[in-house]
Amino acid sequence: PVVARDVRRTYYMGESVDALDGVSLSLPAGSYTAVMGPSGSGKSTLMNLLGCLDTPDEGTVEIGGRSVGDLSGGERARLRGTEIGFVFQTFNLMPRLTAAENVTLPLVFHDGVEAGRHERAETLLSRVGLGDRLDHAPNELSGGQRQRVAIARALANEPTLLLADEPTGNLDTETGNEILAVFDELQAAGRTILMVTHERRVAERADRIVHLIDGELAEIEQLEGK
Amino acid sequence: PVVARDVRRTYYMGESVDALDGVSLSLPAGSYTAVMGPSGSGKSTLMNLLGCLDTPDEGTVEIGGRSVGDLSGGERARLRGTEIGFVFQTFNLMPRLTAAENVTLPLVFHDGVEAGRHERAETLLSRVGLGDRLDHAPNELSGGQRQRVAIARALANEPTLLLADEPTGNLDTETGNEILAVFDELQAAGRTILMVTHERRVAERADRIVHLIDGELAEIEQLEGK
Ligand SMILES: Nc1ncnc2c1ncn2[C@@H]1O[C@H](COP(=O)(O)OP(=O)(O)OP(=O)(O)O)[C@@H](O)[C@H]1O
Ligand SMILES: Nc1ncnc2c1ncn2[C@@H]1O[C@H](COP(=O)(O)OP(=O)(O)OP(=O)(O)O)[C@@H](O)[C@H]1O
Ligand SMILES: [Mg+2]
Ligand SMILES: [Mg+2]
Repeated sequence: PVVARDVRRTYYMGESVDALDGVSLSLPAGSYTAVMGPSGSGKSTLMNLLGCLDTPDEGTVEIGGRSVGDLSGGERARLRGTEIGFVFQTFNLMPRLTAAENVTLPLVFHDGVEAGRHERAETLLSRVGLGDRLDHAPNELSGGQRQRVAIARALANEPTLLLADEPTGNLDTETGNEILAVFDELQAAGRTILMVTHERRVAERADRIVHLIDGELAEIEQLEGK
Repeated sequence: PVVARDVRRTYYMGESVDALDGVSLSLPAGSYTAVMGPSGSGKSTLMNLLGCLDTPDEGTVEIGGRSVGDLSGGERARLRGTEIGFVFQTFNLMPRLTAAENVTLPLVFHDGVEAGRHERAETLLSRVGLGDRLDHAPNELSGGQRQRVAIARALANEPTLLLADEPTGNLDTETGNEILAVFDELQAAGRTILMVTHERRVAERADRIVHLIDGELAEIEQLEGK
């Protein structure tokens, strides 16, 4: 259960930019929420706040009942490393590491032998169709392949909360559907999913769609049969 | 007029990866071609070859009748700087430069006073909806805003050939349509456009769709009423 209460995030650049202007959103455990909105409307900023990568200027973010603002930097890092999986809009892969090594990075928070981690990376990469690209560095991969490595990495620590920022933006429809099927499995396993997408077709895989406009929550659209 | 004749591009990683396996494609002047295909099928590799950013291992690329392989490195750079506009799948913006400075980069190949270049950058950025983000550095911009800066930069030198690799991948439908309208204007002005996209809706703005599968040209689909 993740809750954002009236969060605000402002950037000061001469003029001030209100990236998020008072957004409240509740993510019940096991829920699957899509976020849509114009470019620049605050979607990634909201993801970063819920993913404990950034702190709001006003308002609070609670995860499992605890206010993230009360956690120390170390506690936040551990929370991220053990509970949260993040697929970044720009992937953020380590350029000098192979696909497999990138995927094992989050596992450093978990006890377990090296071999076990590599095996897990292999399983996850095969699951996203990259079983034959384990040893490729990011610059030896296509855009959509890098995106899939980023997705596999986000799943590595079996997160209770998955935050995916445009996870199919560089994928053809078929490959994208394979990823969405993986997300469906995650939800079936009780995980919570928040996914930003600009494709209606993709958003409709969720239980509901949150519409952001100019840093504000304009509408929460409940989807039929969900 | 750009012509790829039986181009092949192979990467050696222990096993060999045939990124492109004998692709021939002709882009008549003023044509608008979309490229679709599964993730990893060779789309960006094809773009890089046609954009003179890479050379084929076999086969030739001709621009305006001249084989690119015969050009010196300097001639290729000038050709790119003056004739070709490239929107990269990963944007490739200079992180330490503002949006406006990024857009003026290609103009270094053109004579003209500094002020003229900044004005041009401002015009282009306004055209893509970023008139109020001129002084933001890439990390002070949203994903779709960075994408739009990359698009504005590709248009800076009024290219005769525009190569756009997933130009709407990070844009909501409305903003994406604004970009596609800019591309329509370009074609009306006689420019040649090659655009990779995974969205059918976007591809249908072109005259025809080239389908790549596993490094090969599987089909060229002529679009109705085009
Ligand atoms: N430097 C490299 N070294 C090894 N393999 C590479 C390299 N660059 C690309 N490849 C491989 O070549 C193939 C084609 O890559 P390319 O980037 O052209 O695909 P793409 O169609 O653009 O994919 P996407 O839709 O995911 O962006 C991919 O399978 C990729 O793994
Ligand atoms: N570090 C920063 N400094 C200044 N402004 C910023 C910064 N980061 C983001 N912004 C601004 O905040 C607004 C919201 O950004 P955000 O990345 O959340 O948008 P988004 O909805 O994810 O957009 P997109 O769909 O284009 O990815 C944007 O207008 C952006 O310019
Ligand atoms: Mg974003
Ligand atoms: Mg590509």
